[in-house]
Amino acid sequence: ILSLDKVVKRYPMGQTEVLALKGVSLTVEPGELLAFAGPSGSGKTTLLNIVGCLDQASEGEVILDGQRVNGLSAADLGRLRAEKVGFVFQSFNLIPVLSALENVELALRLGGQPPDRARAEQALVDVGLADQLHRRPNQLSGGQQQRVAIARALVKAPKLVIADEPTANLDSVNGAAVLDLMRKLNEERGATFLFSTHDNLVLSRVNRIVRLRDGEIVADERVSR
Amino acid sequence: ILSLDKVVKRYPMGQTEVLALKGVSLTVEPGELLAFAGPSGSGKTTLLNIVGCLDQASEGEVILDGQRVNGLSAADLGRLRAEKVGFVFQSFNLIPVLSALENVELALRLGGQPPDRARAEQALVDVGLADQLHRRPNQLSGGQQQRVAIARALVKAPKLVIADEPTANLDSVNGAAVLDLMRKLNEERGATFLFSTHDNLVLSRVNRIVRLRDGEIVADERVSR
Ligand SMILES: Nc1ncnc2c1ncn2[C@@H]1O[C@H](COP(=O)(O)OP(=O)(O)OP(=O)(O)O)[C@@H](O)[C@H]1O
Ligand SMILES: Nc1ncnc2c1ncn2[C@@H]1O[C@H](COP(=O)(O)OP(=O)(O)OP(=O)(O)O)[C@@H](O)[C@H]1O
Ligand SMILES: [Mg+2]
Ligand SMILES: [Mg+2]
Repeated sequence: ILSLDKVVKRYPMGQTEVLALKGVSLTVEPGELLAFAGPSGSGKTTLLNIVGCLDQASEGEVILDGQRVNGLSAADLGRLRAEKVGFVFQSFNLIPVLSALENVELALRLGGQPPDRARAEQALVDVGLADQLHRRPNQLSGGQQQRVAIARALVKAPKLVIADEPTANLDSVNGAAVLDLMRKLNEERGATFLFSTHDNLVLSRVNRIVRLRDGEIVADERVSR
Repeated sequence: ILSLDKVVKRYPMGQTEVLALKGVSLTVEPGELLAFAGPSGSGKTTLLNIVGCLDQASEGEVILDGQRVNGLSAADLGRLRAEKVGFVFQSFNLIPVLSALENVELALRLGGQPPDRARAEQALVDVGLADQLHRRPNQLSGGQQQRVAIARALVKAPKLVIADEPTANLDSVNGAAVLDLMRKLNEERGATFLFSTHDNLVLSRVNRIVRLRDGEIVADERVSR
């Protein structure tokens, strides 16, 4: 479902530049549950943004579900992302003027699917927010906002879900419930999950761990459960 | 340094209201390292915002460093906060157009202290960001932004530091380094620390754990280290 070949990412910084990814090559099979681990600043978010069609690589090849991604226009990248990828941002990125339910419904509409209130409601119930459907993001706690962002990514039943620190603001009970939900989607629909995380709970529930350090892959462990 | 008596917090929600805190009473001695734990949505951020003079309680008494806080004007609350409290927000709240160094320098100026570039620089070096001084928040990773927010709270050497999930976006190495820094300030200057957290690393490093559930204190354990 995903193939990366010598992916490099440079950020302009005044006269010089920051080399966030130094040549990352990786192949992911459909249905994998894969976590990227590594210190703060090691390149996890940068890599997930490129794989999730949110940002372009500076060099190298990115192939998503058989389609070459590097070099696409911003409009094509956006269409590909809305149809094929469910994304949970590290900073949630919820729309402030919309309620939790409206935020989730919007994801269905942007993904080219008919808005379906019952389906959006069920996605929020699945993450434990049945009582907070009509709240706006600033009326929710940090962990509740994160769970809205997760429901929004999962409601489209995408083939590929990318989640950047999905349990960072959750207690272990809510964290485990979210991971159970993701494993269920993985087993029932064969969805592929790519996480970034510092959380040992997440690392104990995936079947592959790729470790990054200073923009390079330093380990790649398959784990049997 | 802090005394809460039957603190209640209600949020207006259409026709009804949400009862986020249902009557919380608590006394904190100077120099304590105290963590609030509890499920997502249990009231941790609401409590820290009231203690940190960012929000007003609906009922009850809040006394900070001998001064009654409830009923103060927004201007007086702001002055009290800038002088006495260092605050690390769950969502960082960095100023996007300022660099990491400028964000930290601003905290000194707002706290009524002379801007001191060397002191601001040292605070960023202490959290491992010596190479990122001149970056703006959108040029930093999630964990790096969180460490700027921590440096900004600590640079004023406040009597009371309030940190809402200070290690949520950090790997264990950076997390431990931040906690070591806070313990050092606690032991050398007698600063009081109030955290909220889901992180067992933090819970293993404090000397008191107060557990919240649905807006009430359900446990209060002193732990000797
Ligand atoms: N502005 C608001 N309007 C209505 N309800 C609110 C508002 N802010 C918070 N709440 C509610 O108050 C309760 C407590 O929220 P709080 O942010 O204190 O939780 P928390 O313990 O910090 O959770 P987390 O671990 O998810 O950050 C939650 O149920 C939340 O939905
Ligand atoms: N827009 C940018 N401009 C310059 N440098 C950047 C930019 N965005 C990220 N970086 C740098 O690229 C490196 C990788 O950042 P990235 O956000 O991918 O890290 P991360 O592994 O997700 O870290 P964390 O665990 O803290 O979220 C960091 O050193 C960061 O400072
Ligand atoms: Mg990141
Ligand atoms: Mg909170």
